[in-house]
Amino acid sequence: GNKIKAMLEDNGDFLIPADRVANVQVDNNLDHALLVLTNIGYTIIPVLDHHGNIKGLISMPVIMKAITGLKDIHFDQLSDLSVSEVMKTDFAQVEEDYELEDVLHLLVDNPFVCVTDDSGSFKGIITRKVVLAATNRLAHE
Amino acid sequence: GNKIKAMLEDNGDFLIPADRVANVQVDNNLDHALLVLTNIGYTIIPVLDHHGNIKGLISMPVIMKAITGLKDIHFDQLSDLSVSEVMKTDFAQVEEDYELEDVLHLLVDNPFVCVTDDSGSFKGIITRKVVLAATNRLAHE
Ligand SMILES: Nc1ncnc2c1ncn2[C@@H]1O[C@@H]2COP(=O)(O)O[C@H]3[C@@H](O)[C@H](n4cnc5c(N)ncnc54)O[C@@H]3COP(=O)(O)O[C@H]2[C@H]1O
Ligand SMILES: Nc1ncnc2c1ncn2[C@@H]1O[C@@H]2COP(=O)(O)O[C@H]3[C@@H](O)[C@H](n4cnc5c(N)ncnc54)O[C@@H]3COP(=O)(O)O[C@H]2[C@H]1O
Repeated sequence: GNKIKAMLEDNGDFLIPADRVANVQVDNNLDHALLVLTNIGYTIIPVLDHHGNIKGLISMPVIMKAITGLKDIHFDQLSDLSVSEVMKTDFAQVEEDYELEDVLHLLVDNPFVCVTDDSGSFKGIITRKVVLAATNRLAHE
Repeated sequence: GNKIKAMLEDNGDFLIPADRVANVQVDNNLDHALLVLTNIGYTIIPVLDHHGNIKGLISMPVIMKAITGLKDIHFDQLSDLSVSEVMKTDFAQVEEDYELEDVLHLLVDNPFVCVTDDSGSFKGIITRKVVLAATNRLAHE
């Protein structure tokens, strides 16, 4: 209970700051997003607007679903559709003064949690990796 | 240390059995693998041979990298290449009598760990989700 929470909290700041998080813009089209995802190697990344607010998440499965018909993949639609039309808008997010318990709860079902300030500006992400690394250290003590 | 390990171990069996794990075969070609990944919604899945042994992992980024040139995506290559030619062969795996500490360690850097029997036959996977769910329960007790 509280002992574990205190130990996880001792492990310091879990945030990966926004400037180290790969992202795309809402008005990028899908072939740009596909090339970014192919080159950076991350599975799912945030979508920002021009004010630095997070608007959604984009991943290859979401892009492929948008251009796949019953029998065929319509690759020509990649340059017609924009990221904002297909991105996932229901995603895990907390504010900077988050409770660790809430983040732990959200990481059960999400690969990462987005962190914003109180006006919605994107501050970074907390990933499962950093929490698992802290749990791993605790188990070895 | 040991208290956490004992608590995690009390949480029972973490294995998702092989018959509930989406997979493709080594000799499938890439357009088949792409359609399977698009439809099932999992990011990265195991590749099995015809004896039920795990040979690698396949994901959309790996497929897209294999058909993307400097400027262009060569979608026509999807039917020419087989899964075994592009799959990731370096992946986390343990045997059925695994130590929880080893699985915790592997889950820091891998979304899941593959479990085999002593002759290499695929038994299932242990995902980050089930370990995070157990950690989450411990933090709330
Ligand atoms: N370049 C790299 N170097 C070292 N390890 C790597 C890596 N790429 C992937 N991994 C490992 O694989 C896990 C899954 O990555 P994935 O890209 O599917 O899923 C990632 C990705 O979608 C996203 N992510 C992580 N870091 C990111 C970043 N800097 N920018 C954008 N998205 C990021 O958060 C998800 C969870 O990340 P997490 O670190 O927990 O878990 C990562 C990490 O353990
Ligand atoms: N259909 C669904 N129902 C409920 N939740 C879902 C879901 N699809 C994805 N999720 C959630 O999203 C996380 C990341 O899924 P992803 O497909 O990127 O990454 C997955 C996927 O690549 C693979 N995986 C999980 N279950 C699988 C299965 N039955 N067959 C094949 N691969 C599986 O293991 C990775 C980690 O899975 P984990 O459960 O830790 O983490 C999952 C889970 O928390």
